[in-house]
Amino acid sequence: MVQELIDISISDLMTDVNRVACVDPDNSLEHALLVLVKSGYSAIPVLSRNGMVQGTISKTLILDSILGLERIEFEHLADRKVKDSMNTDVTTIQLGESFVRALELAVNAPFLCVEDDAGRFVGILTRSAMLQRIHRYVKM
Amino acid sequence: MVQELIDISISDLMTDVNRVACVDPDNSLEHALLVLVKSGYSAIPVLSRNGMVQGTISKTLILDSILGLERIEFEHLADRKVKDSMNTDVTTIQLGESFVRALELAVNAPFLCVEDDAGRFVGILTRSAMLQRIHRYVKM
Ligand SMILES: Nc1ncnc2c1ncn2[C@@H]1O[C@@H]2COP(=O)(O)O[C@H]3[C@@H](O)[C@H](n4cnc5c(N)ncnc54)O[C@@H]3COP(=O)(O)O[C@H]2[C@H]1O
Ligand SMILES: Nc1ncnc2c1ncn2[C@@H]1O[C@@H]2COP(=O)(O)O[C@H]3[C@@H](O)[C@H](n4cnc5c(N)ncnc54)O[C@@H]3COP(=O)(O)O[C@H]2[C@H]1O
Repeated sequence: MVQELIDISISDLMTDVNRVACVDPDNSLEHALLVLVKSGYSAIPVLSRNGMVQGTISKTLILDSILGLERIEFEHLADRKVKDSMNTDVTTIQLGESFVRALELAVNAPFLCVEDDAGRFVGILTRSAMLQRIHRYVKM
Repeated sequence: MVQELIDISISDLMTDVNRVACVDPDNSLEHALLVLVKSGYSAIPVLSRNGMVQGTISKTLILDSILGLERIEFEHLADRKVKDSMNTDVTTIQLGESFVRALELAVNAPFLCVEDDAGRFVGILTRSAMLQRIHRYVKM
């Protein structure tokens, strides 16, 4: 029974890199906020030109970085860069790792960045994809 | 084995109402955005004075509602209210329902609003709490 859950491969569940919204470390925070608002996502990966994950950026991090004492100082958005505000402590997992390891990491991360053996970003593994698979297992 | 997962009670896993950040439908969007930025949460419940869930409000909904053609029009935050922008399609679950039902709902909702028999809001059930419990089960 549990073995069925344990044998799930990460590549079966992940969102492929071509369908992941992401930004460049040198983009302005204004550009990143517009990508986040238009996509509707709370947080997205930050990828370097050579396809490696540099960090994640979120609406929370962007708004936090322009939060003044009295108000949110939106005029600073254009002159700040993603690399100055991004979270560099990214939760990553390798393609060959187990579903149980993905589950452990997902307890504290809304999504995991998936990398291949060479450390290149290949997609994300979301909590919704994992929960959908677990629900199917439990319902059987 | 699976029975152990199925028998989990919702009240054991949920975040109690006293620890849930929430706002009032008559608050301004500016106030709601400050609560969201200061708490770090993406979305929080909107509760009426008599303790019933009216909706949820998120950074995405607030920023969406002030997104103009060229830029995000932050000056409108003060004169708009939470009730004008909140999502009223709230994912709720009753205290007595099963963990399997909670799992099914959590596939598409980052958290569930938990209600008692009288329909009063008693707390939220988060994906992280559910994933933590599932991980403990799978690792045994
Ligand atoms: N456009 C949409 N269509 C359908 N459902 C949507 C949606 N946007 C959000 N949701 C739902 O809301 C959850 C939380 O989204 P959030 O943007 O906070 O958090 C998201 C977002 O930060 C990131 N993410 C998901 N898909 C992404 C993508 N294609 N590109 C970049 N980031 C993505 O992963 C987090 C977890 O995603 P997950 O699917 O587990 O969980 C999603 C999903 O269940
Ligand atoms: N201050 C903090 N401390 C530790 N971890 C944190 C954290 N803020 C966020 N996280 C982590 O990030 C996940 C996504 O948070 P988010 O704010 O997008 O999405 C959150 C937020 O919208 C809402 N939420 C969680 N706790 C809340 C609370 N006490 N009051 C109001 N809303 C809450 O439920 C969603 C799902 O929460 P979940 O725990 O599954 O998942 C959380 C948790 O794993």
